[in-house]
Amino acid sequence: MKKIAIINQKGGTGKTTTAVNLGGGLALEGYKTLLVDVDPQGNLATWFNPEYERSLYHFLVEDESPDSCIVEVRENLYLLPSDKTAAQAEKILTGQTSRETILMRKMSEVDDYDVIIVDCPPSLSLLNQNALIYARTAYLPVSMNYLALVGVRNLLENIRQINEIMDRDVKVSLVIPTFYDKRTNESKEIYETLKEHFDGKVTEPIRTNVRLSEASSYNQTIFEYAPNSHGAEDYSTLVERVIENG
Amino acid sequence: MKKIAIINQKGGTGKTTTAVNLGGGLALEGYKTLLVDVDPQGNLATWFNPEYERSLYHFLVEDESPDSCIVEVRENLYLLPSDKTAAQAEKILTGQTSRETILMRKMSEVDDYDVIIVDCPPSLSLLNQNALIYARTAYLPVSMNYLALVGVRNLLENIRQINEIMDRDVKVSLVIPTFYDKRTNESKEIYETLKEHFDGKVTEPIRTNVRLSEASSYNQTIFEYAPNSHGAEDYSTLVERVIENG
Ligand SMILES: Nc1ncnc2c1ncn2[C@@H]1O[C@H](COP(=O)(O)OP(=O)(O)OP(=O)(O)O)[C@@H](O)[C@H]1O
Ligand SMILES: Nc1ncnc2c1ncn2[C@@H]1O[C@H](COP(=O)(O)OP(=O)(O)OP(=O)(O)O)[C@@H](O)[C@H]1O
Ligand SMILES: [Mg+2]
Ligand SMILES: [Mg+2]
Repeated sequence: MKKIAIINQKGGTGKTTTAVNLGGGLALEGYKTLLVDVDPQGNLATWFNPEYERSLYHFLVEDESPDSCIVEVRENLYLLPSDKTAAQAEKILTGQTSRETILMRKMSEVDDYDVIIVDCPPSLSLLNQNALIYARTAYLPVSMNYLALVGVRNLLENIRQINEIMDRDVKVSLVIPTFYDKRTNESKEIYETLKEHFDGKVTEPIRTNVRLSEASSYNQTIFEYAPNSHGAEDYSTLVERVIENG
Repeated sequence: MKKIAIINQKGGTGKTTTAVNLGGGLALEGYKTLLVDVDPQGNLATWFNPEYERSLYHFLVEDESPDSCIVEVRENLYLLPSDKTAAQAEKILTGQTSRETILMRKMSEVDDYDVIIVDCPPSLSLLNQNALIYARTAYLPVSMNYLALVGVRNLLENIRQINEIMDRDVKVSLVIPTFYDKRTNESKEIYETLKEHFDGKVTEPIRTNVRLSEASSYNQTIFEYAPNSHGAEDYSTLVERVIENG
């Protein structure tokens, strides 16, 4: 079972858009996929707009079973949603012992999926630490600008500390260049810088494509909303790479 | 003395870029301007890259004076920087009484500026609450996509709760459309939606312009880096509006 945390504490680098479309693409390829939202902004539930009654809060704090919190959003695609109650969950968990491993412990009984993708908020929060410690594999969507690069350095330091303190082996497995615009030097330079630092882990870029954001307002994946768009093309390429990565 | 919190818990909506260029533009117009960074990512210090020894942590937790924490970055432009020690500050403050008003109390002796701009992180954190309660005036940079609109609703609810609980009169004074791309319907629709909901408070949009992000890697404001760009034009228009607003 493959577990992935989609993480970058810089805001707006395409984490949620990647969770939706990587998850959606894997589901279309027949992989039973669970999306777990650990962001109190609850953008995954906003995106798919499912009916739900229980969320991350009930799962982590009120000890509800995974089945009562997970909803099916597509064939092969499931969601454990989040909303602002997750902020309350984080406050409560902050006071507990072993607070960085609660997600790992609660998720240990969830083993009937092929892939589990955790969508993270833009911060270095307790829930993010839980996501990294649980999944141990991190994918970093990095937007093509200088401030996003700076964020990567902070995140790597955070991961290094987790590995040291928790004796966990959290790895950055893929770096996904997002908002790539081939007309700008900036995109090319940031892309090259990433390739130098993360040799072999940098995926083909996801180009800026308005269809990707439009899809969210129609509650659709890019494959449903605009299957012939650059956005669909680029996320298909990513899906293939993730499947190959094993 | 005008105090402004630049806030939106959605990530990457142009908060920091707005703080830099609104602040930089006001300074050029002769207004003595202080930028206060309450984001542990410390992007304002990254942007201007000044020498500094004391930051928000020392100011809020170790009771250092404002003068020992504020650095001059340009003529008329000053910075109280932040870095990951601010995350530590937030943890410590969480345990204290009156933790939502610490910034307001510490900043009460800072009164020799014309404008103070607080740059906020993408979250609904304690430091953000402090920023809102201190400044009482919020400017919301909103990027032209559906998920950013969803974030606005959450933020307004947060502000409503602060006003109720703290009996503070926090107001959204301006809504700044960012990443505006006139070629897309999405930009036009989101812009129209904002104008319906925030009648009279929506500024002229800031268009997507790569010069704005490039400027950060040269440690410059847009007026220094690319004075003839659309980015400079749009932020000049914003500076004028803010000066008019009084
Ligand atoms: N390649 C792209 N082209 C165009 N729009 C995109 C692209 N990727 C993401 N977007 C849009 O940009 C906005 C920000 O992306 P998204 O919300 O996925 O980032 P995020 O990293 O999850 O943000 P946050 O830090 O707030 O969680 C969204 O409206 C999204 O639909
Ligand atoms: N109008 C614009 N056109 C092009 N690039 C922009 C524009 N506004 C901001 N950017 C760039 O986009 C990135 C995100 O913007 P910025 O960091 O200002 O957003 P933010 O809301 O402060 O993000 P965070 O939520 O992480 O604090 C930065 O690299 C910035 O330089
Ligand atoms: Mg997100
Ligand atoms: Mg910022």
